[in-house]
Amino acid sequence: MAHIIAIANQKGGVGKTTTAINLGVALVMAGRTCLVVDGDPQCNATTGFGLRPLPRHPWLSPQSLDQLVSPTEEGVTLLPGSPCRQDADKLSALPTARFRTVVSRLRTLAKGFDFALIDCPPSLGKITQIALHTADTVLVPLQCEYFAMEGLAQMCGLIEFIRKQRGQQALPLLGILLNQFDPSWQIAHEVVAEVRSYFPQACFKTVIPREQAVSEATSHGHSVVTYSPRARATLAYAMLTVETLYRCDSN
Amino acid sequence: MAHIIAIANQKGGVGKTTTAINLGVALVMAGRTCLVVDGDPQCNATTGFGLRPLPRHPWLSPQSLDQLVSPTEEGVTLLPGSPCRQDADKLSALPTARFRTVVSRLRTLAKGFDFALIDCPPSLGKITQIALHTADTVLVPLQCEYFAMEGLAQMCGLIEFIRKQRGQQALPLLGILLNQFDPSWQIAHEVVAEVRSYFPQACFKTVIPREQAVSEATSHGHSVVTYSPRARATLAYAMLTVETLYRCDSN
Ligand SMILES: Nc1ncnc2c1ncn2[C@@H]1O[C@H](COP(=O)(O)OP(=O)(O)OP(=O)(O)O)[C@@H](O)[C@H]1O
Ligand SMILES: Nc1ncnc2c1ncn2[C@@H]1O[C@H](COP(=O)(O)OP(=O)(O)OP(=O)(O)O)[C@@H](O)[C@H]1O
Ligand SMILES: [Mg+2]
Ligand SMILES: [Mg+2]
Repeated sequence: MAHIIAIANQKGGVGKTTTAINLGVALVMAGRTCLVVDGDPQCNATTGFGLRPLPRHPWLSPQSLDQLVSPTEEGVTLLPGSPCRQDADKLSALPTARFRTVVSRLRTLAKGFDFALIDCPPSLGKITQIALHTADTVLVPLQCEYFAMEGLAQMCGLIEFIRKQRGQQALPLLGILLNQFDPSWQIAHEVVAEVRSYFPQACFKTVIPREQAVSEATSHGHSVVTYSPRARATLAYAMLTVETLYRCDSN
Repeated sequence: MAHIIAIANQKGGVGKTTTAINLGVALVMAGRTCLVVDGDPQCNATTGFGLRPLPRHPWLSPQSLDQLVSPTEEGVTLLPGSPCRQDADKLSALPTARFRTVVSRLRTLAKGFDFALIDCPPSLGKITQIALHTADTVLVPLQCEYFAMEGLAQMCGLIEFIRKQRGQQALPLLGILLNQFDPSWQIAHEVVAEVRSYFPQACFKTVIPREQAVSEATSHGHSVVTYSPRARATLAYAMLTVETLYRCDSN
């Protein structure tokens, strides 16, 4: 039975896609099967695996989702995204009452895997809301920057809103992941200390360093885990995987 | 008569807000009057000036916009944003036929200034589309990263779409601004070279360096121009202002 994790934060550029790609591949290396769902019309998770986006958004497609997935070189299975603006607008205006169909299609697809990671766009809109309705837990990546902290309160507000809409089922925070940590920047240390003091339990112990290899790997259509096995970030994603497995088992 | 610039890019975290704040203050230092409109429900431009967001989104408010603006310590006038999710959802579902009211209210407000900068959210949705309908030109900030280049084609596609909707009026690209340039990263040099080769005219000559002072200034509710006058980024924003004035005069 799959554990579905929504990777969400409306703040842009914090590392949602980078986390989906690298945690996905690291989970596969740890012997789990993993589906990555690219929910973002930008399709960065799709191109980050070196694949092509679909012409129409799969969540609205009449075809069954298992016909639209595609394997990646690194062992993760991907449900690609689509840049189709018409479909993105349709999803943005989707009434909550119609979420159920999309949610159950995604959950049915995810059943065939140990984990499913949903990469969300930088917004609190309907695509992110559908992902939060589908997910078992939420992983919130956070840049070690000032604006990133500001957005955390709004993100927690949306999670609370979705919890109420879902009724009894909880939607626990799997964790807050501090990303792009640059130790030479004073502000990075301040943000880490502040977020840890506000969310002592939720924060992952692992912090992902800001490292050139992460950005370079993406431009080659790979995860950093495969592209640069001895990078510091690769070690950090391995530690994150151990923490994720531990937190999912105990949830 | 104001020159209205939409600062837009659906890729998250490229520096839209940072550009709006710093270019805004630099224009004021160059003796121009400047309005910054915070269109993003994240309200980063509002908090970046140390001010509070409005409870309801001003673009939907019955009050006249000139009653909702507020001065900032650095001489820029700000129309704050609002985190109200209900209003953000309403704006996201606004039919194109109703853009005209919002567009004309924003244009009327902007008349009282030399420049108006509209900070857009990281999306191609209706808030960004309204800003593109309101604007005279578009400034597209770009991180010196791989994913940033991917998004440029989608951004140009939206600008073309809006041009057709607006009929004869052009919506020229004021320019593409390369931001967060880290000279120690090989990929940054590659992105600059590639973007310059594709868009030789559109690219600003000025490149904004990645510098700690920029991020720190934001956390103190100031622009880097005021917070750290001798920073490399401050000089870059001064050069950007000169280029912007030159490009606006000749448009
Ligand atoms: N740990 C890291 N080290 C270096 N670069 C990183 C790291 N994490 C992310 N990046 C880079 O930062 C940029 C933003 O990351 P990414 O695109 O994953 O964020 P996102 O939250 O998915 O963005 P969006 O909000 O647009 O969806 C990318 O260019 C990525 O390569
Ligand atoms: N030149 C720079 N040097 C250092 N830090 C920068 C620079 N430009 C932007 N930043 C930092 O990068 C982060 C992203 O910038 P910013 O929030 O302005 O981007 P944005 O495009 O407005 O993001 P969003 O897509 O969420 O609206 C911020 O924390 C900001 O402080
Ligand atoms: Mg992304
Ligand atoms: Mg912004």
